[in-house]
Amino acid sequence: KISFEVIKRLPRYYRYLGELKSNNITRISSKELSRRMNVTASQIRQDLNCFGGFGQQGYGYNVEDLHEAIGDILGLNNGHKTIIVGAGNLGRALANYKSFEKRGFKLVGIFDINNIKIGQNIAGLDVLDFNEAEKYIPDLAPDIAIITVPKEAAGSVAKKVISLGIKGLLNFSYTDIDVPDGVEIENVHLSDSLMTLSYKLEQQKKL
Amino acid sequence: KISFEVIKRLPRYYRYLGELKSNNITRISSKELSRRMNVTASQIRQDLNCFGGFGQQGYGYNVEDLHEAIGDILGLNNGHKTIIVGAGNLGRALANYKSFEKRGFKLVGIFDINNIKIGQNIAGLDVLDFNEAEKYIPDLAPDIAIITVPKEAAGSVAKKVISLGIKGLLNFSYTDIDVPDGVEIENVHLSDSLMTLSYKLEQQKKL
Ligand SMILES: NC(=O)c1ccc[n+]([C@@H]2O[C@H](COP(=O)([O-])OP(=O)(O)OC[C@H]3O[C@@H](n4cnc5c(N)ncnc54)[C@H](O)[C@@H]3O)[C@@H](O)[C@H]2O)c1
Ligand SMILES: NC(=O)c1ccc[n+]([C@@H]2O[C@H](COP(=O)([O-])OP(=O)(O)OC[C@H]3O[C@@H](n4cnc5c(N)ncnc54)[C@H](O)[C@@H]3O)[C@@H](O)[C@H]2O)c1
Repeated sequence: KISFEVIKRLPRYYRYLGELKSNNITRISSKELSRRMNVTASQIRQDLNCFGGFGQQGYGYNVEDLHEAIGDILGLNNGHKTIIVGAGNLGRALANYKSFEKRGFKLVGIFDINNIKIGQNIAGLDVLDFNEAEKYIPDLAPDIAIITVPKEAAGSVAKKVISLGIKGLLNFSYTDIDVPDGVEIENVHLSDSLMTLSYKLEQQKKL
Repeated sequence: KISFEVIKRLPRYYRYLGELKSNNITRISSKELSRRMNVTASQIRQDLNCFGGFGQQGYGYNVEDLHEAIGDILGLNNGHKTIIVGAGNLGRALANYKSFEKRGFKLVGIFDINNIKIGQNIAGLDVLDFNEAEKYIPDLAPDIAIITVPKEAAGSVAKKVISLGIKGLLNFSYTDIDVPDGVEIENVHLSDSLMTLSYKLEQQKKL
């Protein structure tokens, strides 16, 4: 119902509106929002009209209402339970990131297969044995699994959590994972961003 | 010269070709590449033609040559020197990630302003005081700064490293940073991926 291009912009709108809100700004015109976000004012009005309007001639948009409405569309206000599989460097960093919980993503479990890590306390949770996933995951009932294992293990880890009912995967490993219909996956390829930056720097040098 | 849409696909081609290479696969047809990458075979041929062809009728593409050619275009083979500013959870995880160096990004410095962290050894480097950035950065001569500080500090950190000649920024903080012409920035908003996943799960529930 809302186009893919608009969806891609929603998290960014949410971030800006959150910033305005924490700076106690109560309203904003599409013109100001446009300048701040580097998106045309007409594109903004079009995007926001997709879900109910919200703008008032002469007034602009109410920051708090709009922030909440976008949060609703993004499904943030229903609360999500996440687990992290792979308690390594990246897994720990993500586990300790307090802001995910502020945005409605509560960490309920951390898993690994390394005996030294199993039982360690990270962010208030004891690391569980992923080889016993069937024992824990049904009770924890997470809807999102954050995958931070080496790429060789990513496929089998995905398969296992999907078999236990998890429908959302956030994949950080350096490989793409195939998922069946009904399961959603977001791949975060940090190295892609670094390579894109490298390409842009290369082009700059040629100018 | 190469369109933005093609550029966006390059890191992914590079990743797949790297996987084929490490599995000792020496050649691949556009049809097989298309199936693996979920991009049409004609799109692939079009993309790869942008930089010199490489495909041979009846043979397909030579994996190693193509991998190297894309690496060249992405500027990976010139080597880059990176610094990390913000030796917190995420900064440390990135510092310990060995694969960046394998792809030509050598970490030459880590900075922080917290006295407890300054002087600590992370990934073989002693954390330096970012308040003395002028003292260190010119000699280290990095071309990329990875920014992993809290969002309130991101803008001033970016300003400082740019003033010291750094032309490429990889920003992980939960805010967008404005940069002057001639400076390139890639924003990695991990929360955007989580929010997009949340949206997709929300849509699935409605089906
Ligand atoms: N660290 C980074 O900055 C970074 C950057 C880009 C990509 N990545 C990717 O993220 C992933 C994790 O990176 P890292 O640096 O944290 O690695 P790491 O080696 O520190 O951590 C990986 C963890 O996964 C565990 N593990 C391995 N197989 C498992 C399995 N089958 N089930 C459960 N746990 C398992 C290991 O015991 C280890 O604790 C890798 O795929 C890496 O390519 C990391
Ligand atoms: N940890 C994650 O998984 C995660 C996820 C998404 C986004 N982020 C973003 O990445 C950034 C870092 O997150 P984190 O979890 O590592 O935070 P952290 O608090 O563990 O680390 C931040 C570090 O930056 C240092 N610092 C603060 N101001 C500085 C300055 N002016 N100059 C140099 N160093 C300074 C602090 O001393 C600290 O060591 C934040 O902006 C956060 O929003 C992190």
